[in-house]
Order: sequence, then structure tokens, then C-alpha cells
Amino acid sequence: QIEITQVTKNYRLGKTTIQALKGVNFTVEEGEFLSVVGASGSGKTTLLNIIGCIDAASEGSVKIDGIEIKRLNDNELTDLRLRKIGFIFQTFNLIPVLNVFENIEFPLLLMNHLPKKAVVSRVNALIEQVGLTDFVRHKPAELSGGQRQRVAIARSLVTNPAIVLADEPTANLDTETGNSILALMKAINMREKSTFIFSTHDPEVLKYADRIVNIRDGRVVNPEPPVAL
Amino acid sequence: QIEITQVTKNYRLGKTTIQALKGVNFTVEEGEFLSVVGASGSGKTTLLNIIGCIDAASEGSVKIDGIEIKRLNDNELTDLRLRKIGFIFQTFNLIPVLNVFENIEFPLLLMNHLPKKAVVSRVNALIEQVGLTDFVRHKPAELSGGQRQRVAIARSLVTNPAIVLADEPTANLDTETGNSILALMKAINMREKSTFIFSTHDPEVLKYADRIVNIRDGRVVNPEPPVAL
Ligand SMILES: Nc1ncnc2c1ncn2[C@@H]1O[C@H](COP(=O)(O)OP(=O)(O)OP(=O)(O)O)[C@@H](O)[C@H]1O
Ligand SMILES: Nc1ncnc2c1ncn2[C@@H]1O[C@H](COP(=O)(O)OP(=O)(O)OP(=O)(O)O)[C@@H](O)[C@H]1O
Ligand SMILES: [Mg+2]
Ligand SMILES: [Mg+2]
Repeated sequence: QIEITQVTKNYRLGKTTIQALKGVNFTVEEGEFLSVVGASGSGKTTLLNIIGCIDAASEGSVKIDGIEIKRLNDNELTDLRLRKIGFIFQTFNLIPVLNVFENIEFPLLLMNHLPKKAVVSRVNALIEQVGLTDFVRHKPAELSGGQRQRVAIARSLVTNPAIVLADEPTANLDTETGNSILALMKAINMREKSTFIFSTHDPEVLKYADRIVNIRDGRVVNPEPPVAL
Repeated sequence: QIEITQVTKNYRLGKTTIQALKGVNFTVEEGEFLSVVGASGSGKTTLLNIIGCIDAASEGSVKIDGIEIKRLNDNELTDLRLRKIGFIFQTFNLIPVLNVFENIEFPLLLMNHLPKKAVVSRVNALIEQVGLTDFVRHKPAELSGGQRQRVAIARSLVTNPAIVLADEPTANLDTETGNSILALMKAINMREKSTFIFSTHDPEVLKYADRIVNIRDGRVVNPEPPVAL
């Protein structure tokens, strides 16, 4: 499903080069529920952004279903991201002028493959599953931090993507709300066989993980073999 | 120190009125290390913003050191906030064009009460205490989520305020980094007798708290008497 080989990521800062990832190798099998764990600044967001085709590796190879990502042109990349990947950003990245319903509906409208009625019922189902039924008309600025996080979560799931990348998805949630979100994602993972990759600091998330990948200072430190399902 | 009496906060959304706080009463004594705990959407950020004079209550009274906040004019309010209060926002609110050093230095420059040399050494001490010495020249966009959170933390402490309001200050931090930050804040609290009020979902933070205030659906549900120190 996802093959990362010798991936490095460098940032230029003035005359210095920062090595955010230093030759990362690992493989994720279809349907895994995997957690990436590491200290603040260790490279989790950088890694997720590269897997999610939001950022390009400086060196190395990223293959999704056998497709080498760096061979794709911009249109093919955009299409892959829309159809195959759901991303929950650490900073949510909601659209400020759209309300909860419209933010979640947005990727489905872009895909343009469902009739309006099916879109509405799918969006409403997700809104209910993340506990935001009373807040559908609020805009992001009219929501609490954890409510915005849940909009970002619902939006990432609405297209039923094959790969969900979740960057600290429970950071702003209390334990009870966080657990209901994790149970929802686990249910989707088991029903759809979609692949979930979380970066997290939350021990509750780790309980749900099939496998844990540790990252320290830009390196993966214990590349366990993938769990065959 | 801080007296909250019958505070309500209403938001208008179209024709509906949302009651984010429904008559909150509590008192915080000088030097307390207090945690506000509650589910996502329960009113924590709203309460902290009102205590921190960033937002006004719809009804009720907020007294800081005997001063009724709603009697202050804009200049007096700005002055109070700058001199007495340090705020760690749930969304950090860093200045994008300033680097780590400049972001942390900013409130001290506004206060204009220390010579440049003292400003520099104070800022550098805090940068070291939050573990960001290697990142002083990065701008917020060139930092990880937890690094931005630590800049926000250092900035809130740089003026040595009498009251520190921390809205989920460890949300984006791994347990080890989070604990070093909490130990730092506890040390400041004990040395300076400054008052710390956290909203948090993190059980690690609760271990440091003298007192826990539970909030549910806009109401404080177990107003324990303040811990006399
Ligand atoms: N501008 C607004 N207009 C309408 N409702 C609002 C507005 N801002 C906040 N709210 C609502 O007020 C309630 C309390 O919000 P608040 O941000 O205080 O919650 P919180 O306890 O900090 O939650 P979290 O843990 O998710 O950060 C929420 O239900 C939220 O939707
Ligand atoms: N644009 C950039 N320029 C320079 N350095 C960067 C840039 N973006 C990220 N970095 C650095 O790369 C490293 C890895 O960042 P990353 O965001 O992947 O960490 P993280 O593991 O997600 O951390 P956190 O848990 O705090 O979110 C950090 O040390 C960060 O300062
Ligand atoms: Mg990150
Ligand atoms: Mg909040």
C-alpha cells in the first residue's frame, strides 16, 4: 500500500540546512491502524505531509499502491489526494467563510460523483458521529478548539478515502470525546479496510493502534514489520 | 485575587442565542495552581478569555485585585492585560513575521521598563527553559506544532505576570516535553507566587494542580473553596 524508502526532508533557513527527516524507511500495509510517536519536533508532521502528497521529499521514494509519487504531475497529484487521501491537519485548516456543514461537504462537492441527496445524508451522518449536530451553522470562528478539530476529522472521512492521515487528531479533545472519535475511526477502518496513520502524543490513541512507529530526531527508530491482516 | 460572580456569556448566531456560560461563580486566590476541566465545547476558553480581559462577560462581575473589569476604559484594560496577565492561547496567536526570539521579546518591548541587555538575557533564559535554543531564528511557519506552543508559553511568562492563563498548554506536546513545561510553570508559581489557571484535558497537568474546577455545559459544577496557601 504505502512504501517509504530512504526519504529525507531538508529545509533551508538562511545559510543553515535543517534535516527534518534523515533517511526514513517503512512500509504500511492496506488496512493498518498505525501510530507514529515521537517528541515535539521529531518529524511527525513532516512525515505525514510527505505520505499525504502535501509536501515533497528532498530525496527518496514514496510509493502509494505501486505509484511513485514524484513521477506524477500536478493534476495527477491533486486527483490522487482528492480521491485516495483524507488529511486531518494539526492546525485544522478549515475554510473560515464556510460553516460546519459546508466545510465537511466541500471535498465531496469537488469529487462531484454523488447526487446532492446522497451528499447531504453522508455529511449529516458524519456530523452526528462527531457530535456536532447542534453546531452545523457555526463558522470556525464560532466554535471551540475541539469542535474545529472534529470538523477537520469529519471532513477527512467524508470521501471515504483509502488512506486517512491524522496529525494529532485528539490534541484538543477531552478523553471521552477523543475515545468516541477513535472508536468511530476504528469502526471505519474495520468496515472499509482503509489505512489509518496517526501522529499522536495521546496514550488513548495508542491503545487502538495495531502498530507503533517511533520517530526521534528525523529517524524511525524501531521499524517493526507491518502487521499482516 | 480573582472573583467571578454570576458571569454569563451569550453569543448571537442568526436568530439563536448560544449560552456559552450560564452564571459562573468562583474565586481564585493569589498563588493558586488551578485546572479547569470539561468536555470539548463546555466553556473553558470562553471562561479564560473573560478572566484574561480578552472578552467581556454578557452579565455578571469580574474583579481582579478588587478592580471591577467592566468599569475600566480601553486604555486601562490594555494596560492591565499587559502588566498583570500572561495568556497562552489555544491557537497560539504568534506573529507570523517575527521569529521565535522576537515573538517572545515582544511583550517586554511593549512594557518598555527594562534595559535592552536585561530583555535579551530574560528572553534567552526562557527560550532555553522551553527547549527552543536551536530554533531562535525560525518563524512560526518554520516550526512544529509543539514548538509553536512552546513559543506561546515562553511569551506568556516573559513579563513575569501575576496571573497566567493557559488554554490547553500541553495539547501539542509529548508527555516528556509537557512535563518539563509544567515543572517550569510550577517552579515559577512557587517562586513568584503568581496565579496559574489552566484549561486542560491532560491528566499530567492535573497532577500539578492544587485545585480542579469542573465545567459542564457552561456551568461550574463543583465549586470547591479555594485552597488557602
Ligand atoms: N462566536 C461564537 N458564536 C457562537 N457560539 C460560540 C462562539 N464561540 C464559542 N461558541 C460556543 O460556545 C461554546 C463554548 O466554547 P469554548 O471555546 O469556551 O469551549 P471549550 O470548553 O474551550 O472547548 P474545547 O475543549 O473544544 O476547546 C461552544 O459550544 C462553542 O460552539
Ligand atoms: N519550514 C521549515 N523550515 C525550517 N525548519 C522546519 C520547517 N518546518 C519544520 N521545521 C523543523 O523540522 C522539524 C520537524 O518538524 P515537524 O513539524 O515534523 O515535527 P513534529 O514531530 O510534528 O512536532 P510536534 O509534535 O511539535 O508537532 C522541527 O524541528 C521543525 O522546527
Ligand atoms: Mg506536528
Ligand atoms: Mg477551548
